[in-house]
Amino acid sequence: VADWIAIANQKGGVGKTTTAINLAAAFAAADCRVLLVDCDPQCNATSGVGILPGAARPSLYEVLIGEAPLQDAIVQTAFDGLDAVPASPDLAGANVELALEHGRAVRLRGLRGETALPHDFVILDCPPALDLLTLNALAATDTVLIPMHCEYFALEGISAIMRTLDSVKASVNPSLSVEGILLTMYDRRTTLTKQVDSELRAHFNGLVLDTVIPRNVRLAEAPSHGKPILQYDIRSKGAESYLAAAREILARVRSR
Amino acid sequence: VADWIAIANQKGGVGKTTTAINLAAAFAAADCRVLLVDCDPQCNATSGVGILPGAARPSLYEVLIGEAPLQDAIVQTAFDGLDAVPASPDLAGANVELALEHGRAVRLRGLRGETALPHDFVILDCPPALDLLTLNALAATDTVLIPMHCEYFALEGISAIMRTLDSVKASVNPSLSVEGILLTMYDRRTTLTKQVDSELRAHFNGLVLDTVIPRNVRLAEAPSHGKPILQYDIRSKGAESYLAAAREILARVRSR
Ligand SMILES: Nc1ncnc2c1ncn2[C@@H]1O[C@H](COP(=O)(O)OP(=O)(O)OP(=O)(O)O)[C@@H](O)[C@H]1O
Ligand SMILES: Nc1ncnc2c1ncn2[C@@H]1O[C@H](COP(=O)(O)OP(=O)(O)OP(=O)(O)O)[C@@H](O)[C@H]1O
Ligand SMILES: [Mg+2]
Ligand SMILES: [Mg+2]
Repeated sequence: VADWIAIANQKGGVGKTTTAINLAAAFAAADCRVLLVDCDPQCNATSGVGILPGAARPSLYEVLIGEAPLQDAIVQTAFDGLDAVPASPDLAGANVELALEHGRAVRLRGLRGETALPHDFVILDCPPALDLLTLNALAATDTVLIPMHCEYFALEGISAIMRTLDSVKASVNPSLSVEGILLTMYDRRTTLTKQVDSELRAHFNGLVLDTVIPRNVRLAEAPSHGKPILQYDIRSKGAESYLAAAREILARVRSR
Repeated sequence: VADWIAIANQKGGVGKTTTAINLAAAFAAADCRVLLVDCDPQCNATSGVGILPGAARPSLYEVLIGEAPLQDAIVQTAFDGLDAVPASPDLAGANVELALEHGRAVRLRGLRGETALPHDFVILDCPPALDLLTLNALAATDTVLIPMHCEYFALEGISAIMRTLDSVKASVNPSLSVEGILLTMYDRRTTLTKQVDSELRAHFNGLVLDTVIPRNVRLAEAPSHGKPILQYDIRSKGAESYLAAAREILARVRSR
């Protein structure tokens, strides 16, 4: 049975997609079978693994509106052991189209129940909003990994996502829990980073992962080649830190 | 009569809020009367100018759902010449609540027509989505300034926002135009930045501002003090570059 992990934070640009792609690839490198689901109409996770957005049919859009079963949307990527359910630009319409439907937030959760997947992990990349697409991912998942950079606006937003998680847990997904908080684009040299880091560890004791992801330009270069960092530059600091994060999360998952 | 400029890009974390706050403050420092409107339920522009989100009533939420006129939501900030219409967390509900209403995307445009404002500029900060809140800002504004960082995912997203602008222009706001593209968190040292920069200037000739905003940690520190960069550290590179951007935009606006 697969472990589902949603990568979510409504604050924009904190490294959700970069984390989803590179964690998924790191798990695949550790011999797990992994499915990366792109729930964001921006389609960044889709293009980041080399799939042309809108080209692969059906995408998550057709799956959520009930036109295709989940397994028909699964495609292989060029990275061994890593499959993906691509997003398409149409997904932007799902927020309005689903808004009127009964059970709109639990579509993906229902599809999970009906689909036998061969994967060990399912990683869901969420858009920068607490919208219906993010809610579908939060209702379907086992845990949530929250990427954050150590800056003021990201710190301000953490209570909003924690409140949303509580209400999803109370309503449609009672077993939902926080996998952890992953600090990204971490710059040891600034006092701002150190201040926010210590504030986070004080407030969310035990949730903040020991592994932090440093700022590393190779991580920003990799998506333009449609490759996870392990394929693009395995010797980079970015690859090292995502392998370490994957090891730490695997240990957390296995000890549950 | 005020010039309205919306700061929009559905890509997350590209510096929309930082640009909205600091451009507004730079215009105010140049003796203009400026109104900063926060259209993002994250309330970052609100707290970035020292207003506690949710404390000021009414907020933009009550204005959009018709419970308060626009002028009742205007508050003064601690920065001379800069007023604000604060956001509140309730604004997240507006996307669903307005979805069923007739004329949902032109609420703010209608309010603009009914309200005599004493301001020279109205700057609108948008959320990281092409949702109803962003559409309201795009329908009401004269021009749009698109902040972008020179990275692959941001480049991928530019066609989505240009498509949205075309459809808003064709439907509800015929005089809408692009004020410019502002490159933010610009790091001259990386080849990625140079590659994306030259690709942008080739595709969008004349739209990319000459001024770029360098990565500068003082810009990330200022919001935790509730102050624009001009108040927090006027000698910083961040303050210098936003003053230059304001001068360049003022020249563009005045020559129209
Ligand atoms: N550790 C890192 N070092 C350097 N650049 C990074 C790092 N992590 C992410 N980036 C870059 O920063 C930008 C933002 O990251 P990303 O797109 O993954 O964030 P996101 O949270 O998914 O954004 P959105 O809110 O738009 O979905 C991207 O251009 C990405 O390549
Ligand atoms: N030029 C800069 N140098 C350094 N840090 C910056 C710069 N511009 C913005 N930042 C910081 O980067 C982060 C993202 O910027 P900001 O929040 O303004 O982006 P945004 O596009 O408004 O994000 P969102 O999509 O969530 O609304 C913030 O923590 C901000 O303080
Ligand atoms: Mg993303
Ligand atoms: Mg913002």
